[in-house]
Amino acid sequence: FEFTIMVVGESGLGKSTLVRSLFLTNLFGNKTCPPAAERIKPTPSIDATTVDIEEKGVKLRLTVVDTPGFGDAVDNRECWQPIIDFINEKYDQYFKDESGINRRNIEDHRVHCCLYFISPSGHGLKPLDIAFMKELHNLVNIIPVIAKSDTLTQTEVRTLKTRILQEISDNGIRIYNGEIDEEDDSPEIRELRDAIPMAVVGSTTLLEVGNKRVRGRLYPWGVVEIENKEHCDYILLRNMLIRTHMQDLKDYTQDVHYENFRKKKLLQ
Amino acid sequence: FEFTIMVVGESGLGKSTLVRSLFLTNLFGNKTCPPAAERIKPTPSIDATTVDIEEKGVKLRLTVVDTPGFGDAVDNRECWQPIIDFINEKYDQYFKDESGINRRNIEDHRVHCCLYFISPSGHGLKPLDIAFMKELHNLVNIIPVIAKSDTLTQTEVRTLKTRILQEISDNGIRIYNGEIDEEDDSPEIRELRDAIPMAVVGSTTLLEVGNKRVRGRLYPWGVVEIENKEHCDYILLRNMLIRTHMQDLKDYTQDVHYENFRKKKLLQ
Ligand SMILES: Nc1nc2c(ncn2[C@@H]2O[C@H](COP(=O)(O)OP(=O)(O)O)[C@@H](O)[C@H]2O)c(=O)[nH]1
Ligand SMILES: Nc1nc2c(ncn2[C@@H]2O[C@H](COP(=O)(O)OP(=O)(O)O)[C@@H](O)[C@H]2O)c(=O)[nH]1
Repeated sequence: FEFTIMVVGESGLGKSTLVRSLFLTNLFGNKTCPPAAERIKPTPSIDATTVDIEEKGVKLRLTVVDTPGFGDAVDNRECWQPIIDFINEKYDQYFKDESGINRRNIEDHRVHCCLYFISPSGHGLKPLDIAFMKELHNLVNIIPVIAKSDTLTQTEVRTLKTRILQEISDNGIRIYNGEIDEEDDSPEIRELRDAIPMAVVGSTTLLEVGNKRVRGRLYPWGVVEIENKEHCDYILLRNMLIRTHMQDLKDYTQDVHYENFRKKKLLQ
Repeated sequence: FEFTIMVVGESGLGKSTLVRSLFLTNLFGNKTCPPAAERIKPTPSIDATTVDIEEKGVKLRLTVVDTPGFGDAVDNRECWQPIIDFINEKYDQYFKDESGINRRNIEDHRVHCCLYFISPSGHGLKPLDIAFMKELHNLVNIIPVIAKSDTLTQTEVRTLKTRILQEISDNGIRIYNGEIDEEDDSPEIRELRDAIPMAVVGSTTLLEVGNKRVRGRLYPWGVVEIENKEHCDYILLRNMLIRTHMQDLKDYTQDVHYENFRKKKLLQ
């Protein structure tokens, strides 16, 4: 079972921490962040890492695509181009493979899901966020998340979510909306869909709270428990990606995004 | 007694909240933040607001210079130019006034202090931060602060401060170092200087903690008290700006930054 997730967002938004939290694997190695002077002309690039993991007895070949340099420069025009090229390369590869002889054993390296990290600072989406989503919403499933949401009070989270959804709608952007069944959502699916864009906190640090051990962040004023739904939507995101929506993300990629690509390709 | 402070940093880093916290005045009016689509070509601009306030019986004519649009666009090259122009305009104005007839009543509108807000996300300074400080460190007193520092654990604050100071030194940037006396600092001055870059949290919300009322931010996992030195350096910044260093910031502007300007002007 293959699944490819891409993480996109400025440096320092907690992307590698969140990936490690979600999959309890260190897919980013021990990268040290180059000092800012070397990042003055950071070239946006793409790093893909694949691991075999097991989730509830299901073997999963998980590929995480990291996008270092995205949004980090003084001038960020076109910083999404390497991402577009990468996604199209995978569609192209699949297109060649499925018209080849050995199409029974075709490997699916297409990007099934793009987790887009929105800074919790700022009053809503930034111009870069909008530019990115407009370029990519017809190419890949975009799941926007509010990064490092422990920066925000509960009121601020609600305000920011409303604002982000409004700006997404005003700009004609179509994000992945988690609609699995045209009929009624189950309460569980409803809870996930209502939380979008999910406000996430990541951590691989184990802390003692009361008499239980939790993953969280220790502040002088308290402990953020990432698996506490009162504290953030981490659990909802994890359920959506791994339990309830993984197959749908793959189906939608195949039936909608890849079909778009295929049509354009055949018309050329 | 006139004092002008400029606040610089991307939108949403808590600049107006911090100014309101420091001076308990709403110098930013009730600005509503335009939606991101309108900010896609945000023109960096300058807004100066002056209020007369009283601090411990001392009347202070305080001007706060806001810099909306700084760092908010996709392409941020030269976004510091309006700031440089503004500072030079004030030096120019002073230069004309002090060579005029009525020089006894000269008004000092020069920028005495530039509070530069560093995002707590990111692994240190961003390329934009370095570019800005290199352009302005010989023009005005730069006091960098780590914005919204309640995003960071105590360990992360220490790591970030060390990293920022290293990058500042590597890039030959000279920030305002708070050195009032070449001889020994008093313990109070030492504590302020050692805290630079100060990690600040702002708030004008009053909360009940135990049986006292504090200004802070209420999270599900606890309350950040801005005036608690265990929680952030807000009190240290306030002391520095308003109690211990306000005169020195003015003197250094007059004796060093303005003198530089004057020399260049006379040599033209
Ligand atoms: N406040 C907060 N900090 C976080 C969170 N996740 C990670 N961090 C911290 O943010 C910094 C950058 O995280 P990292 O995962 O390396 O960011 P990346 O550059 O996007 O991969 C580290 O100091 C993390 O400990 C979070 O959910 N909340
Ligand atoms: N976590 C955190 N949030 C803050 C802090 N100060 C302000 N905020 C919040 O950040 C948002 C933007 O603040 P604002 O002062 O308008 O930012 P500005 O655009 O830089 O002037 C608001 O929701 C504030 O409540 C802080 O110290 N910590």
